[in-house]
Amino acid sequence: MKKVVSVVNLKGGVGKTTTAVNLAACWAETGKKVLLVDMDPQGSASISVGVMNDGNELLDALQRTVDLPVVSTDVPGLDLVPSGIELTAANQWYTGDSGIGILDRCLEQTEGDWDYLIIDCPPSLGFHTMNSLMACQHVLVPVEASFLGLNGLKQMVTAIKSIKSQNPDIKIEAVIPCRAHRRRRIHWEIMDRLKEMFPTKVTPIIRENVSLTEAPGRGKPVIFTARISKGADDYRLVSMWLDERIGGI
Amino acid sequence: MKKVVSVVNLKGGVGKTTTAVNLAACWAETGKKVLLVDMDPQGSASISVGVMNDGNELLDALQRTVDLPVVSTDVPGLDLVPSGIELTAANQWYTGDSGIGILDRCLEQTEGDWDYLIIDCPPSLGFHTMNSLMACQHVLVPVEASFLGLNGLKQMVTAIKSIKSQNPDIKIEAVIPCRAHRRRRIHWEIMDRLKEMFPTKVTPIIRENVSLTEAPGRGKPVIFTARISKGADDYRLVSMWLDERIGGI
Ligand SMILES: Nc1ncnc2c1ncn2[C@@H]1O[C@H](COP(=O)(O)OP(=O)(O)OP(=O)(O)O)[C@@H](O)[C@H]1O
Ligand SMILES: Nc1ncnc2c1ncn2[C@@H]1O[C@H](COP(=O)(O)OP(=O)(O)OP(=O)(O)O)[C@@H](O)[C@H]1O
Ligand SMILES: [Mg+2]
Ligand SMILES: [Mg+2]
Repeated sequence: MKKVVSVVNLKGGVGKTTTAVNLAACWAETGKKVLLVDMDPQGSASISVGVMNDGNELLDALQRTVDLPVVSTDVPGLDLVPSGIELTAANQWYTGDSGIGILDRCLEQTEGDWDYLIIDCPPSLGFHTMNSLMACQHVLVPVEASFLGLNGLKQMVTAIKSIKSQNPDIKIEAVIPCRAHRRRRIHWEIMDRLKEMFPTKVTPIIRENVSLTEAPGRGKPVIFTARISKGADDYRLVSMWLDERIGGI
Repeated sequence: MKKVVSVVNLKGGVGKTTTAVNLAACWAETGKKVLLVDMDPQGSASISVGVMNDGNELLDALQRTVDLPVVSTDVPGLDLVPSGIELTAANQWYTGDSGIGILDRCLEQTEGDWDYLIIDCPPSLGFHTMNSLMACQHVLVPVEASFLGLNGLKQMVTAIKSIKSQNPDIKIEAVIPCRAHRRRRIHWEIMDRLKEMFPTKVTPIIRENVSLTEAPGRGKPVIFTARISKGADDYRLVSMWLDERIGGI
């Protein structure tokens, strides 16, 4: 039974892509088969696994509501649905509630025996994020410890609650503190707030670590570019924390 | 002759809002009259100057193409067009090229004797950013020193070039290195690339400084929350650098 995971946050630059890519790689490292779905016209997730793409194939597949284009990557066990700037056009298909079931139908027709499907979303509540929320059971929300970050999280919770009537399976699985600076007082203030708002769902933190900034430039996840680094350690720990809860293994 | 400035980057979390808010405050501090226009449904710029708003008034003004709602702020000389989550609906009015002249027409009808109008945009190339690009003469692009950040910058340049046929006055005034970590090698690598791509347009850097993360939570720009801080110093310097080039004074 394939598990579909969305990585969402309308707030920009909080670590959605870094999280989607590195969780996918960590799960693949333990022998899981993973499909990373890049739903961002910026194509950051694709670039982070070494794939440049204009997004035309994905746009076309969504338009015709057929199976999605899948490519393999250099990471054993990790496949990718690549994206690129042409996917921007899909924004025009989203008018109110119509058009948010398209990705779900496409995924149903996409053949593959993956254990996890993980969808990277852009920083907005438009077509791409809403489709991802409709298609998944498990939602991960990376957050950055800042006041503006907290504001984005509240808007995210509202959006997820409003979609529950159309996708009853949806559930906020975890809030992932990313780009954490533990020496800052604001880090601890925000961590207290997160634990209040989501008592059992705050994962171990992902520290700000330059190995995570550098990895995309090398087209590989951090467990390959910097095997022994805080970035690799932190994402491995969070991937296991999540696997216990989602994978039920 | 009022000067309209857009702060844009489809890449999330690079410091657009922090830059728009703090440049506006620094200019106001020198006696300029400034209008800060919040074009982001997340309302980050509004929050950063202490204003909570649902975005309905702005949405309505854009829909009817009339003068924009303007409020004063606690900062002398600084006014605000507030935004909020309801502004998301405007995304549906953007289909290809139609609907991108709306903000420009609204600004023409908005009475006020501001020296600078500075528009904060969301992390996307949709309705809000395209309207801002159509309405301005001067474009500021905050960038974060990372590979994914560089990729976003290239997509931004393409978008700005494509709009020049419809807005011949538009010009990339400056690229602003934000959230800079000078100890990182990747910082210097990216700075070299920026100076190659934009020889005369790279501003002094804005360093990563926790005073900038904390200021929005206090509803005031950093020159009020942390007068003597790297955050305040850096934005004052960049505001003067820009004022010489845009203000011509
Ligand atoms: N823990 C970390 N340590 C260091 N750098 C990080 C970390 N997490 C993310 N980054 C870097 O910060 C930037 C933003 O991260 P990322 O692109 O993953 O966020 P995002 O939420 O996907 O952004 P967007 O909203 O634009 O999609 C990237 O350049 C990334 O390489
Ligand atoms: N130089 C800096 N030092 C420390 N923190 C910063 C700095 N610049 C921005 N921040 C913080 O980083 C986060 C992202 O900044 P900001 O919201 O200004 O970026 P943005 O590009 O407007 O994001 P979005 O794409 O979501 O609109 C915020 O929490 C902000 O307070
Ligand atoms: Mg991303
Ligand atoms: Mg912003």
